[in-house]
Amino acid sequence: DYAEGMASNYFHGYLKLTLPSHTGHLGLKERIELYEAKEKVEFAVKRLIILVPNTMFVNSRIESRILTKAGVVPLETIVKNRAGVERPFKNDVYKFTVPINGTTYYVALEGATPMLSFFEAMTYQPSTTWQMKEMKREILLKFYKHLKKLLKEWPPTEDEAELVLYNAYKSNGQPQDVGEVLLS
Amino acid sequence: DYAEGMASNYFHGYLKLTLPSHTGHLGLKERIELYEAKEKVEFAVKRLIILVPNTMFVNSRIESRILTKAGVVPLETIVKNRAGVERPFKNDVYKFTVPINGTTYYVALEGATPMLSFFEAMTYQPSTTWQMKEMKREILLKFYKHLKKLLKEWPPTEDEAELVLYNAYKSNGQPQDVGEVLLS
Ligand SMILES: Nc1nc(=O)c2ncn([C@@H]3O[C@@H]4COP(=O)(O)O[C@H]5[C@@H](O)[C@H](n6cnc7c(N)ncnc76)O[C@@H]5COP(=O)(O)O[C@@H]3[C@@H]4O)c2[nH]1
Repeated sequence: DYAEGMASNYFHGYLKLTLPSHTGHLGLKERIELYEAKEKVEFAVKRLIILVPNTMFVNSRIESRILTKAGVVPLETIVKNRAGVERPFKNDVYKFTVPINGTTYYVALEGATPMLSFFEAMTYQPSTTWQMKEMKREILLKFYKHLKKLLKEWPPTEDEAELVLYNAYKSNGQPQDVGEVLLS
Repeated sequence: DYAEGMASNYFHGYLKLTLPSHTGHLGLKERIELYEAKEKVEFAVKRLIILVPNTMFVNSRIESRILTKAGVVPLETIVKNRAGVERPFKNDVYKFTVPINGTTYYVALEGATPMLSFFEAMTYQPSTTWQMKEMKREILLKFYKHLKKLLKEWPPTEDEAELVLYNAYKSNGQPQDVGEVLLS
């Protein structure tokens, strides 16, 4: 199945490879704890937050009234030998611009890249049928459910990522603010 | 179709993004030419060589009697804003350990990662049916053909990559040497 295959490639080619600790690098939780100690900050949650908007499209730069990357150091890049390349994997960190109960919270955040690549593929192909577009919602939900299952059933990844499924637009047609989605 | 979808994600999420020149970075050909001028070496071909073995499996480190990465500088890393992350993309360079007509040739080389992730997914799942395994060859060929088509039909990528489809084992059961595959 196509949607489950995308979830599976994302799990095997990226999340399972980089989130848990392996010989050669620390797991995500530990990298966040090191970051907190070094930068003297606090993360809202010690997991990778993966945005899964219903439009499948995440901007190249995440824009929000209450989140910023300006002046925020990324997580330490890890390098894995993958198919002949010493491949770098990097996660960026954002911080809330509004304190919550007096604390400025930080978060490791990114969009679900397979969905973005799929969106681009569908938009690029003139022959994308209306059926494919109809199936977009079904593909999104299958991807989300299968990915959730894979992460949960592999103990080393179980607590390392959090998928956030949301509507990219509010009912009034205005774009949803990612920061507000995270706070809700 | 799943195989074509993987080729399409590979094209949109990686090759189309990184091979041609874009605002912010040079195309692969130009990066190779800069490298040649700086390191005073010659590349066998000014393209990214993408290995597509019939086993779908490429070792984390490519092993060959006649190719080495030891002491070889990689291509310059490029950074692209992708779904909220300033993501690094890096290509490694190998050189032939035997001169050819008196020249030591260099080559930008890597395995087709979507095939590797797919292979891992199939091996991980206890429920992978024998039908899936039967389909492996079909999936491989469909992936290869569709990727070739996508690269060719987008002029900025047309001459930037070369797919090398080959048998991972010789007819006598011995593993095929990647370096020898490239020379043949
Ligand atoms: N956010 C994010 N950061 C990453 O570093 C990363 N690396 C992979 N992925 C996603 O995981 C999945 C499995 O990866 P795989 O390597 O099999 O396919 C990848 C891989 O074959 C190729 N590719 C992408 N980035 C690179 C890269 N830096 N070097 C080589 N190949 C790459 O193009 C495919 C599609 O990439 P994305 O569409 O960005 O999403 C991938 C994919 O959905 C990532 N997602």
